[in-house]
Formats: sequence, structure tokens, C-alpha cells
Amino acid sequence: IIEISGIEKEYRMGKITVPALRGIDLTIMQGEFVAIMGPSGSGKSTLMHILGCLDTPTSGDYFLDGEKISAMKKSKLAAIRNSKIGFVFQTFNLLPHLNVQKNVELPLMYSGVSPRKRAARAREVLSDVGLGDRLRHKPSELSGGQRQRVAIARALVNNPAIIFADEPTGNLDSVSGSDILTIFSNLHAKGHTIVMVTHDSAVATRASTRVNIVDGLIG
Amino acid sequence: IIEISGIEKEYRMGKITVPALRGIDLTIMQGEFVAIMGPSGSGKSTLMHILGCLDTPTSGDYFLDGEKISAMKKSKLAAIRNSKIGFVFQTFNLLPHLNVQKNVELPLMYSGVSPRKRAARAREVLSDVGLGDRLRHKPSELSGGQRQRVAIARALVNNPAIIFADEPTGNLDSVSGSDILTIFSNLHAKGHTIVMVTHDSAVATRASTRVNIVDGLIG
Ligand SMILES: Nc1ncnc2c1ncn2[C@@H]1O[C@H](COP(=O)(O)OP(=O)(O)OP(=O)(O)O)[C@@H](O)[C@H]1O
Ligand SMILES: Nc1ncnc2c1ncn2[C@@H]1O[C@H](COP(=O)(O)OP(=O)(O)OP(=O)(O)O)[C@@H](O)[C@H]1O
Ligand SMILES: [Mg+2]
Ligand SMILES: [Mg+2]
Repeated sequence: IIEISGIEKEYRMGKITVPALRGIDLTIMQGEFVAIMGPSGSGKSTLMHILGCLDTPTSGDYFLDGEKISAMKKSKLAAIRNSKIGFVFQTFNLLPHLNVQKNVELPLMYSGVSPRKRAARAREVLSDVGLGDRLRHKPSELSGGQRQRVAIARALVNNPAIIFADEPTGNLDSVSGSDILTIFSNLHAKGHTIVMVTHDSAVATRASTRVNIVDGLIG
Repeated sequence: IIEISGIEKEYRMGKITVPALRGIDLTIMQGEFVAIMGPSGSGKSTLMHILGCLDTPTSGDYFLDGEKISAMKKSKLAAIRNSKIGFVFQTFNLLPHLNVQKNVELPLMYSGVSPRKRAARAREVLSDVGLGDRLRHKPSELSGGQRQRVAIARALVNNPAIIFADEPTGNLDSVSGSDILTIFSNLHAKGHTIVMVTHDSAVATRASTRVNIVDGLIG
């Protein structure tokens, strides 16, 4: 279960400050499928990075399964992130010098899985997202939608309890997009918690809960 | 007018070759609004880069306003690209060390416009795309959809005759997305030629012509 209260995030750039989040309260129960929507620039990615333990709020509290995230040591936070959380970035964030298969194996390396098992599991999720024939390509040798699908495979490879996906279908055609949504719906049916930012109403209809972010607040 | 015939593009990676385009014939008349659609990985961006004179085909002919592009000197090609063509990349391709306004001024620097006029024109197109209050931000200090809109502003700043846009609304919510489509529709109404890759059927309805790419061929 995720509980956040009074979450604020301010970006400071020299003399300018940008109040990206201005006081967010949200509770997400285990096994929910939450769709986060809202205009461009409203604070969705900022909120997702804080929920995914990738960034810290300027103020406010975050409890994950009853433990206070802001009070945790970095090493414990990294361990939780790698075992409990899968994160699909809006900008994919693939490592350019590793090929597709190696990029997807990364989370399994951190959790100490053997090379043979890592390779087999990475190939399995990559064929689930339709990229079984692109294992040796570098990210720059792929189409936009193919890079997005590699980022999705990497987030799912460790079978995390909670999956955060920031606009996972923006670069995909409707067939590839609905294939991906079916993967998320199946994971949700198996009991995984899904938190997805989307601009796509087709996604929102599959979610169990919808949250609207407008100008840094829940609107 | 754009005329391509027998266009093929093969990517060679060591022993593997990927036939991204396998023989494309296409004519685009001046003032058309062409929507290019097709599955992820089908060759749309590869085709757009060749049409936008950013990449060369492995074989085939490309005539732009009656002149053979493949026979041109690099300097002439660069001059045509900067004066006649605006290109919105699927990956935005903003320069990370320049702020938003400077990124949009770039095409005007190449065409020798004075600093004061460049700044005024850049601010004008940026406010048209809704980013008048983000001029000093660096690309990394923007949301995904804001970066996309900076890339669109940069492509339009030089008032090019032909505008290529590769999935210009993938990261935008429906309101921002339709604002952008309205900008393109207005440019089309003024006589500009628009060639746009999209996965969005709302875009395709605004186009005068639709082209479907499947597996490197017009399908
Ligand atoms: N530099 C490259 N080296 C090798 N293969 C490449 C390269 N760039 C693209 N490809 C391959 O060529 C094919 C076409 O890629 P392209 O980027 O044109 O597709 P696309 O239709 O734009 O897809 P999307 O809708 O996902 O953006 C893909 O299968 C891709 O893997
Ligand atoms: N590193 C940063 N420094 C300064 N401002 C930032 C930074 N990152 C984001 N912002 C600003 O904070 C606001 C929220 O950004 P965020 O990326 O969370 O929006 P978003 O809802 O994800 O938008 P989109 O749908 O376009 O991806 C935006 O107005 C943006 O300009
Ligand atoms: Mg975002
Ligand atoms: Mg593409």
C-alpha cells in the first residue's frame, strides 16, 4: 500500500522556482490499477518519480507498506526499488552502450540472478513485448516504439509487486499499444499494483481508479 | 513537389542487415497534408529521415521540386534543408546545453537573421505552442510534452514550405495535442505542405492523404 500526504516538489533553477507539486494526498491499495491523467506540464512525471522512490519531495510524507520512505537509508531504498518496484520512464532511459537483451537483464544482475537464468528471463519478456528478433540491437538501432517496449520489458523482468509506467504507449500504434495494455491488465489480474500515467482514454477505461493532476494538485 | 521511386534503406550492423524500406514509390504535391501511419518498426521514421534530406537511401531516386537530391552537393542540401524544410523528430533532438529560446532560434541563426529578430520570432512561435513562460529552461528542466512542443516550435520558426513531423503529439494530452494539430491545420490552410507520421486517428482525419507503411512497403 502506498500512502502520501502533503507532497510538494519545487524545482529551483537559480532565481526561478517551479512549484511542480503543490500538496498531493493519495492512497493506493495493493492490487489497484491507477490511471494518472492531466495536461502536459501538470506534474505527473514528477509525482511518479517520487512514488517510484527515484526522487525526494521538497516536503510531505511517503509511507510504503507502512515504512516511512523519507527516513530510509539510501541502500535500503535501492534494495526496495529493485525488488518491489518496476519503473517505465517516459524517456525510456535505456543504456546506449548495452544491447537490448543486456538492458533488460540489468535489474536481474542487481538481484544476483545467474547469467543463464537472466538471459532466459530477459528473452522471455522481450518476446512477450514482440521484440524477440531484436536482442542484439543497441537502443539507437531501434524504432521509437521498439525502444519504448524494451523499457517496458526491463521494468517487468524482475516481476515487481508495483509497476509504475509513465506514458508506456505514447510511441506505439494501436495494435502494439493494446498488446502492451493487455500485458499490464494480465499483471493486474495476477495481483500486481499498476500506476500508469496516460493521455490515452483507452487506458483509463482499463484502470480501477483514475486520478487527475492539474497544475500540481489533484483536480 | 516530392517524388520518390524505388526507395530502399538497409541498416547494416556487422553480420545482420535490417531491410527497413523495401521499395517505396510516393508523390506528394505542394500543399498536401499527408498522414503516414503503420505499425511500430514498419519504417515510418526511416522514410521521414530520407524525405527530410537527413539520411540517404541505399537505392532509389528522390526528386524535390524537380531536382535530384542524391546528386546534390552537401552544402546545397544543407541550404535546402534549412530554407525549405522543417523537421520535428520523434526523439525531439533538442540541444541540451541551450535553453528553450536558443534551441528555437537555431534555424534562424543558420539563415542569418539578426539577433533581435531571431529572439522575437522564437518567442512568438513558443507562445503559439503554449511555452511562453519556459524560455530560460534547459530541455532537461521541462516535461516530456513541453520538450515535444519546443521541437515543434523549432521546426516552424523559419516558416518552411514543407514540414515533416514524426509523431508530434505522442507525449501530449488531448487538449495540447489538438492545439498542436490546429497549428498544423492552419499552416496547411496557408499553403504549407505537411507530412506527418502519426498513430492517432484524430490526426489522420485532418490529413488530405493517408499512406500506410507495413514492413518497409506501402501497404
Ligand atoms: N540504426 C538502425 N540500425 C539497425 N536497425 C534499425 C536502425 N534504425 C531503425 N532500425 C530498424 O528498422 C526498422 C524501421 O525503423 P523505424 O524507426 O523507421 O520504424 P518506425 O515505423 O518509425 O517505428 P515506430 O512507430 O516504433 O517509431 C525497425 O525494425 C528498426 O529495428
Ligand atoms: N528539472 C526541472 N527543473 C525545472 N522545472 C522542471 C523540471 N522538471 C520539470 N519541471 C517543470 O515542472 C512541471 C511539471 O513537470 P512534469 O514533467 O512532472 O509534467 P508532466 O505532467 O509529466 O507533463 P507531460 O505530460 O508533458 O510529460 C513542468 O511545468 C516543467 O516545466
Ligand atoms: Mg511527463
Ligand atoms: Mg518512428
